[in-house]
Amino acid sequence: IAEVKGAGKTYQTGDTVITALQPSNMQIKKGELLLIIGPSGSGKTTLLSLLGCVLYPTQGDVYIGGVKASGLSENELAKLRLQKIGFVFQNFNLIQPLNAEDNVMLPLKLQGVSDAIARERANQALGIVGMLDRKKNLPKQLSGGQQQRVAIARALVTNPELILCDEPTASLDPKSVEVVMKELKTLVGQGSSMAIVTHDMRLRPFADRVIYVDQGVVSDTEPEQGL
Amino acid sequence: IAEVKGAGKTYQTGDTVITALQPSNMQIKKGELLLIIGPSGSGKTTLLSLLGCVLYPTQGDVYIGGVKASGLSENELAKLRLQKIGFVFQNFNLIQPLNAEDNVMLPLKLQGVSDAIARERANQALGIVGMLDRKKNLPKQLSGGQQQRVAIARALVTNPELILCDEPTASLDPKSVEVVMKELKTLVGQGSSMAIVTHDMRLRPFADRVIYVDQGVVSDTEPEQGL
Ligand SMILES: Nc1ncnc2c1ncn2[C@@H]1O[C@H](COP(=O)(O)OP(=O)(O)OP(=O)(O)O)[C@@H](O)[C@H]1O
Ligand SMILES: Nc1ncnc2c1ncn2[C@@H]1O[C@H](COP(=O)(O)OP(=O)(O)OP(=O)(O)O)[C@@H](O)[C@H]1O
Ligand SMILES: [Mg+2]
Ligand SMILES: [Mg+2]
Repeated sequence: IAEVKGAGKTYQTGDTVITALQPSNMQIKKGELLLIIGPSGSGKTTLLSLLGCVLYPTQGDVYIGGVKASGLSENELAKLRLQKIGFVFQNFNLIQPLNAEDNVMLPLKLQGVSDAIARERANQALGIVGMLDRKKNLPKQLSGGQQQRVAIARALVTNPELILCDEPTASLDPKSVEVVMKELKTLVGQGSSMAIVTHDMRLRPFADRVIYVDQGVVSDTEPEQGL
Repeated sequence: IAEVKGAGKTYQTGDTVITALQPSNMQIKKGELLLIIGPSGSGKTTLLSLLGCVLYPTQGDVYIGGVKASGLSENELAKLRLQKIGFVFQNFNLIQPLNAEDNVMLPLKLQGVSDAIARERANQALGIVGMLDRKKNLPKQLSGGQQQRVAIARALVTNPELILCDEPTASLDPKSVEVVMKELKTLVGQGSSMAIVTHDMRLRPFADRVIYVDQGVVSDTEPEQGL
């Protein structure tokens, strides 16, 4: 469903070049829940951003459902993202002037879904993550964990084939983690594929497969020094 | 060192009133490391913001080192905060146009410390959290965990009597957690007091005391349903 081939990312800041990700090969299989684990600054968000078509690779290619995403224009890429991918960002990225309900409705409205249906589906998604009673609140009126749950609802609302989550449980208490992970696992059972970047060992039991990232290198085996 | 007496916080949004925190009594003792645990949306950040003089209580009082903080003007409160308190916010709150080194130097420069000394102490704090090699980078050039470590360095650099941390390890891998917590524990040993809001059970072994917050109520004992 998603694959990177020799994909790497470097940043040029002033006269230094930072390698966020070494050229890497990996893929997400259809219907699997993949965990991506690794130390802080190792390249996890970079890998997820390449898979999510949020970043262009400096080298190599990204394929989503067989389509070579790294060759598409910005507009075509945005369309592919809207149709196929749900993304939970590490810092939530909620649109501040919009309330929780409007934030969750937005991807559907961009797809051309009518207001009434978009509102109904948004309420369903907010209900799943336990945020229905706060749907009229703005992001800054919500706690960290509440904002994270709204961000998760927004990523799920379009029923995307590929769901990419960057530390989706970092601000959540154990009970919320159970609720969210059970829901995500059900979606995978219904055919979605999912990759989750995390430091949270509470998520290991839910995973079908785990890969590790360390200093920009992706591998199937846990690095020597342990995590 | 810090205490709330009958302190509560409510928000009025449209025609509904949300109680973020019921009138509560609690204190942080000198030289202790206190953990504050509770479900998402229960009022942890609100309690910490009252203790950190970032929010005024709707009722009740807050005392910092014997001074009634809830009766001070905005300016006096900002001065008290600068002199006595280091705060690690849940969303880091780094100043985006400033690089990591300048972010960490800022509290010292506001205290009137000379540029040279402020730079030296900032480099020391960045070294402790393993971020010296990235000190010239802007926040958006850093990963989530790297930004969190810069935010921790900024809270420590003025050697405050009271250090308040809101989920300081949410974006950190196990190794970084060890490094950060050992450092925080050393500071407590040297006389600082600390309160840490967290869902991260990795922090329990470092704590001297744990309090629980559930639906706006602060208590010493773990609520029935467990966390
Ligand atoms: N500005 C505001 N306006 C309205 N309600 C607010 C505001 N700020 C916080 N709240 C509400 O107060 C309650 C407590 O929020 P708080 O941020 O203290 O929770 P928390 O325990 O830190 O949660 P988390 O673990 O998710 O960070 C929540 O229901 C939240 O939505
Ligand atoms: N815009 C940028 N400019 C320069 N360097 C960057 C940029 N974005 C990321 N980096 C660097 O690339 C490396 C990988 O970052 P990435 O965000 O992928 O890490 P991560 O594994 O997600 O870490 P964390 O667990 O802390 O979130 C880091 O060293 C980071 O500082
Ligand atoms: Mg990251
Ligand atoms: Mg909070």
